[in-house]
Amino acid sequence: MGKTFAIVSQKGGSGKTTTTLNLGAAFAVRKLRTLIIDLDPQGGSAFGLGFKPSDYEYGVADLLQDKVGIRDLLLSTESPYLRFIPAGNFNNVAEIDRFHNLGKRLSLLRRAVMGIRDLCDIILFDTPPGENSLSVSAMNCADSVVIPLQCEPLALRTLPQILRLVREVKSKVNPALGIEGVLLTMYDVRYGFTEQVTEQVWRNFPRELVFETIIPRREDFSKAFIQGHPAVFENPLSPASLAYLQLADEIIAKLARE
Amino acid sequence: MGKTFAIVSQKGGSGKTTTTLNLGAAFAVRKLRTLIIDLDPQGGSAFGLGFKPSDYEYGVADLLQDKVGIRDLLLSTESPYLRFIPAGNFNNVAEIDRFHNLGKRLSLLRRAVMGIRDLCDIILFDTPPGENSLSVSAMNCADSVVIPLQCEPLALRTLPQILRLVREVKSKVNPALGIEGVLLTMYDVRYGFTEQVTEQVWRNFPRELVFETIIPRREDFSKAFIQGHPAVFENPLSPASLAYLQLADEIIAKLARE
Ligand SMILES: Nc1ncnc2c1ncn2[C@@H]1O[C@H](COP(=O)(O)OP(=O)(O)OP(=O)(O)O)[C@@H](O)[C@H]1O
Ligand SMILES: Nc1ncnc2c1ncn2[C@@H]1O[C@H](COP(=O)(O)OP(=O)(O)OP(=O)(O)O)[C@@H](O)[C@H]1O
Ligand SMILES: [Mg+2]
Ligand SMILES: [Mg+2]
Repeated sequence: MGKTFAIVSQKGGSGKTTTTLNLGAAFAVRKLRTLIIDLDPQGGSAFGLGFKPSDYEYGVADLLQDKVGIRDLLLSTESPYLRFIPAGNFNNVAEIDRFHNLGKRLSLLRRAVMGIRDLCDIILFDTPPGENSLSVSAMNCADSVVIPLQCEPLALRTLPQILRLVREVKSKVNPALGIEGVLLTMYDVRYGFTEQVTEQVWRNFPRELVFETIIPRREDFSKAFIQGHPAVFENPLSPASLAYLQLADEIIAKLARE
Repeated sequence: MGKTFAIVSQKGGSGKTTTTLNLGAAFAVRKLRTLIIDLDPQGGSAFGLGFKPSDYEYGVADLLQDKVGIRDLLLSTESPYLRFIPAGNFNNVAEIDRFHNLGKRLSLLRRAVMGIRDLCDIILFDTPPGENSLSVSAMNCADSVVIPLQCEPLALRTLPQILRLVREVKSKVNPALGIEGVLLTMYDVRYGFTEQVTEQVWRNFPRELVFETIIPRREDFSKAFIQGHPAVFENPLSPASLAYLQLADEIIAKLARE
C-alpha cells in the first residue's frame, strides 16, 4: 500500500529525475499502480513525461500554500498504471517562506500523501539537488531513499554528505526512514575510473545498501527528454530500459521478502 | 582589477565546478592573478585542488557568520597565480538563518570581496545548483555570469530558468550584472542530440551571449578529482586543457576590448 521512495542526492546531475521517471515507468510496466510526485522546482519530470506547463494549472507548490487538495493534482499519463503530480510554480513561494514554515509544510505534505497511499502501490518523489527543505519534505513522507550515484570520482567523494543528511532526517524528523539502496548510474565502459568507483562502492558499503543493478550510460535516456516519454516506455527491450526493469524487479523482490 | 565572474546554473551537474577550476587554472597559466571562491557547501572545488577538509580551518561559512576576515581565508595552490577560498562548513549555518538574514549576508560578502579586488586580476565564484541564496550572493558580487550548459536536451529545456534568475538579480540586487556567456560543455560527438542542442543554442541566442569555445566530454576532467589537480595543470597540452585555455583567451580578448 503506497510504498514511498524519495530519490535523493545532494550532487547535481546524478540521475535523480531520470531514475524517478524510468523506475516509475518500470513499476507501471509491472502493473503496479505508481505515482510520481515532483518536488524539484526545475520540473524536469514533467518534461520527461511530455507535459508542458500549460497542460496543468496547479502543482505541489500550491498544495504547500494550502490552495488545493492533493487529489486535484493527479494527472494521467500514457500508462494506466502511472499517474503524476507536477511541482508547479514555486516562484511565488518565496524562498524565505519556503524555509520559514518548514515544520508546518512538512506535516502538511505528509498528511496529504498519507491520504492517498491507498490509491497506489508505489509512490516516487523526485527532489532537487543540494540539502534543502524540499528534499527533507520528501524524506519525511518516505519509507526509504534511493540514492543515484554517477560513476564519477567527484560523486563518490561527496556521497558521505547525502548519507549524513539521511541520518539526520531519520533522527530528527522521520525515524522510520530507511536506505533502499545506492544506485550506480551512468556506468561508462570507456572510462577506467568507472570501474574504480564501482569497486570502491562495493568495497566500502554493506552489500544490502547497494543495488545489484547498475544503470549504463545510454543515449536513450537523454533522447527521452526530446520525445517526452521515459526510455522504458519508448523502447522496453533496449539495454537502457532493461536496466530499470531489473531495478524494479530487484525492489519488488525485496518488498516481497519483508 | 578583480574582474569577478559567478559560475552559475540551476541545473545540477552542468559543469560549474569543473569550469571554475579549469578556467581559473587557465587564467593562472596566462599569468593573471586569479582567486577562486567556493560558495557551494558540497566543496567540490576544494577536492579538485587537492585540499582535504583538515587542510584548512575556516571558509566562507565562517565569513558569513562574521567569525573571520576574508584575508584570513586565502589559501595558496600549486600555482603562484592561483589562490583559493574554501566554502567551509555550512552545517552550523542553519538553513533558516542562511535565508533569513539574506540582505545582511549579501552586503557582508560583497563588502569583503570588494576589499580584496586589488589583490587579483580575476575572481571566480563556484556556486551550488538550484535557485538559492548562495548563488544570489555570488551574483551580487559579480560583474557577470558564466552559465555552463551540458549539451543535453533536458539542460536546454531548463536554461530559461537560470536566465530568468539572472534577470531578477540584475533588476533587484545588482544592476551592473551582465552575462559573460553561455558555455556549451560535455560536447560528445557520439550522440546525435549533441549537435541538435548546439544548433538550437546558436539559433536562439544572440551570438555575443554564447562562447565560441565549446568544451568536449573528456576523461581528464573526471580523473582530475582523483589526483586533486585541475586538468589544465595536470596536462596543459591535452584537448581538455586547450579548450579551457581557449575560453580564457576568449574572455581576456573581450576584456581588452572593453
Ligand atoms: N544512464 C544515463 N545515461 C546517459 N545519460 C543520462 C543517464 N542518466 C541521466 N542522464 C542524463 O544526464 C543528465 C542528468 O540527469 P538528471 O537530470 O536525471 O539528473 P538529476 O540528478 O535529476 O539532475 P538535477 O540535480 O539537476 O536534478 C540529463 O541530461 C540526463 O538526460
Ligand atoms: N567536459 C567534461 N567532460 C567529462 N566530464 C565532465 C566534464 N565536465 C564535468 N565533468 C564531470 O561531470 C560531473 C559534473 O560536473 P561538475 O561537478 O563540475 O558539475 P556541477 O555543475 O559543478 O555539479 P553540481 O550541480 O553538483 O555543483 C563531474 O563528475 C565532472 O567530473
Ligand atoms: Mg533532477
Ligand atoms: Mg559543483
